[in-house]
Amino acid sequence: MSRIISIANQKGGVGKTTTSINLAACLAASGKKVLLADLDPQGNATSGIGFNKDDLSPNIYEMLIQKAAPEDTIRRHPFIKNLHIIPSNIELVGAHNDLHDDPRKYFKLKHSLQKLLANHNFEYILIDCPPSLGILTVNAMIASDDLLIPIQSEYYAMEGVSLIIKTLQKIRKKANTSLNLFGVVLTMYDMRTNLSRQVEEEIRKHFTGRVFKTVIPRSIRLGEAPSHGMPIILYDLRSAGSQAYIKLTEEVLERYGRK
Amino acid sequence: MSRIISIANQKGGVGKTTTSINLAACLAASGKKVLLADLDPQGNATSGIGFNKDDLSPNIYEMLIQKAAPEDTIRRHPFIKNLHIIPSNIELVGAHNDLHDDPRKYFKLKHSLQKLLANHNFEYILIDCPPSLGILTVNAMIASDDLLIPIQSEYYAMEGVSLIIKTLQKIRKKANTSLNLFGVVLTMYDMRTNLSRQVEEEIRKHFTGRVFKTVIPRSIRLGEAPSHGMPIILYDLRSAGSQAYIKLTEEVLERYGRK
Ligand SMILES: Nc1ncnc2c1ncn2[C@@H]1O[C@H](COP(=O)(O)OP(=O)(O)OP(=O)(O)O)[C@@H](O)[C@H]1O
Ligand SMILES: Nc1ncnc2c1ncn2[C@@H]1O[C@H](COP(=O)(O)OP(=O)(O)OP(=O)(O)O)[C@@H](O)[C@H]1O
Ligand SMILES: [Mg+2]
Ligand SMILES: [Mg+2]
Repeated sequence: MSRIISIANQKGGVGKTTTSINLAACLAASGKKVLLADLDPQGNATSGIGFNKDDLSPNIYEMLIQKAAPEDTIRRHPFIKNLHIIPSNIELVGAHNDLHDDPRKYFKLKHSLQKLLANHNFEYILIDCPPSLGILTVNAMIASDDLLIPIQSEYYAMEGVSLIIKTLQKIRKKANTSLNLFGVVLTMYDMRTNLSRQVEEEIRKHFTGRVFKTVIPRSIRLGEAPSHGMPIILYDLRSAGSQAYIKLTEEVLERYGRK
Repeated sequence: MSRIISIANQKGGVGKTTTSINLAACLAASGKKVLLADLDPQGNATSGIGFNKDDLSPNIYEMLIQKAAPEDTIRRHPFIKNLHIIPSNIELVGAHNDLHDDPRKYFKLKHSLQKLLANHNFEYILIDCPPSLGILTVNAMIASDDLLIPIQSEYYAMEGVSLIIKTLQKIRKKANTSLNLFGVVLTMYDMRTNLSRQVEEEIRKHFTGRVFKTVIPRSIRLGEAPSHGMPIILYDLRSAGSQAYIKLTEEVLERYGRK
């Protein structure tokens, strides 16, 4: 039984990659077999957990344009044995033009992951999306069971939310009837400011019942961890950021009715 | 004599919009006639300085697809008389498909701004770009004299820089020989962390002579200002964020040899 989760929000810098990496690492460290798919040409998820994105071929781009079998793109994390990744790098920008005239262009990722799941029993596949609602993020949402939206506790973050919800509804109608809004997680929350509290109030009102109780605080250690190529639980386990992602993982598992 | 400046970086959330709004406002408040063009479908620059993006037609999308004359898209700021804006909203996402088969698709903005400058004497035109290197940002770089790159003082920010420099070089070779790397500005600098210092050292080494001396500190007031629809000089003039953007404006004017 496998769940595929897209971590998406077209607003930039809201914590998509940080949430993808740390939720994936925490799930893996809780004994779940996890695959993290980096679907951003920036390759931040790939480098953020310590891989060198420029010498990993085949990668997700070659998988999407069917130059490589999905099997062959999977790498195992050296320290966290249940954690695997499909790496990305700048070549992925090419997907846009390569797939433009292909009638199946929006279903490429879905087909690849289906092939992959025939041979691997990943319990969770997390997809880190780029900051746009273009062909890559649409591919992710069509391939997924669930959508997780990180929202920064800042003003602009609220403006963009209706956009991704509209996209979810459109995809649900046209291409993936079972795509579910799994939840919203507030990130970079600064306890000292009214702004964070106001945004939280507004978001909880707008998404009644779908906002995780756990809020990820702004924490310097979370910003430092990727420069060491580590998820936060390996970089500074007892930091506020790490404790928050551990709590979020517990909430995620509860929502799935699993321990 | 007019200068057109693109404010771009495909990494999300690095302070492109915050720099566009506040540099535009400070230049206008220094007596320069300024136009801020919002080229992001999120419309953050439009709402960040107090306009309602969903009831401003015609906007930049209609200008790009030539449904509206450039003249007709300009709005004047109610409080800062030298500041004007071409607003944006979600319709701009449509530009991608609308222009896809048009051989002049990458020159639309350049043509519109040239028409506009025939009748208006804007001294500075600032273009706020979305977090990608797609058709919109390419249009901006082809239309521009200068490129200003905000870089967040964080780990991932360094990874993406080579990408936008490659794009600059490609555009300079193929479409805009005079496009100049005007400068790099460090944003969200946190004096308390080593990470910010390390990123600053790395960036100043990498871009010798092109990084502005002024560094924009992380400042809660900068994050609050857009929720009041104001640039920082109207929201909290004596805050650290405001003082930094005033200093940056002085440096920008010095580089242009103007007072
Ligand atoms: N809770 C946090 N506290 C402090 N820093 C954070 C936190 N979450 C993320 N960051 C930092 O903020 C920056 C933006 O986060 P991240 O890159 O995860 O966002 P993103 O949504 O993936 O960005 P993009 O839109 O470019 O893909 C990064 O430098 C990251 O290290
Ligand atoms: N110096 C700063 N101090 C504190 N907060 C800041 C600062 N600069 C920007 N911010 C806040 O950080 C968030 C990201 O900034 P901004 O939206 O300007 O980035 P961007 O690069 O335009 O993002 P996008 O990639 O989505 O276009 C916003 O909520 C903004 O208010
Ligand atoms: Mg990311
Ligand atoms: Mg922006």
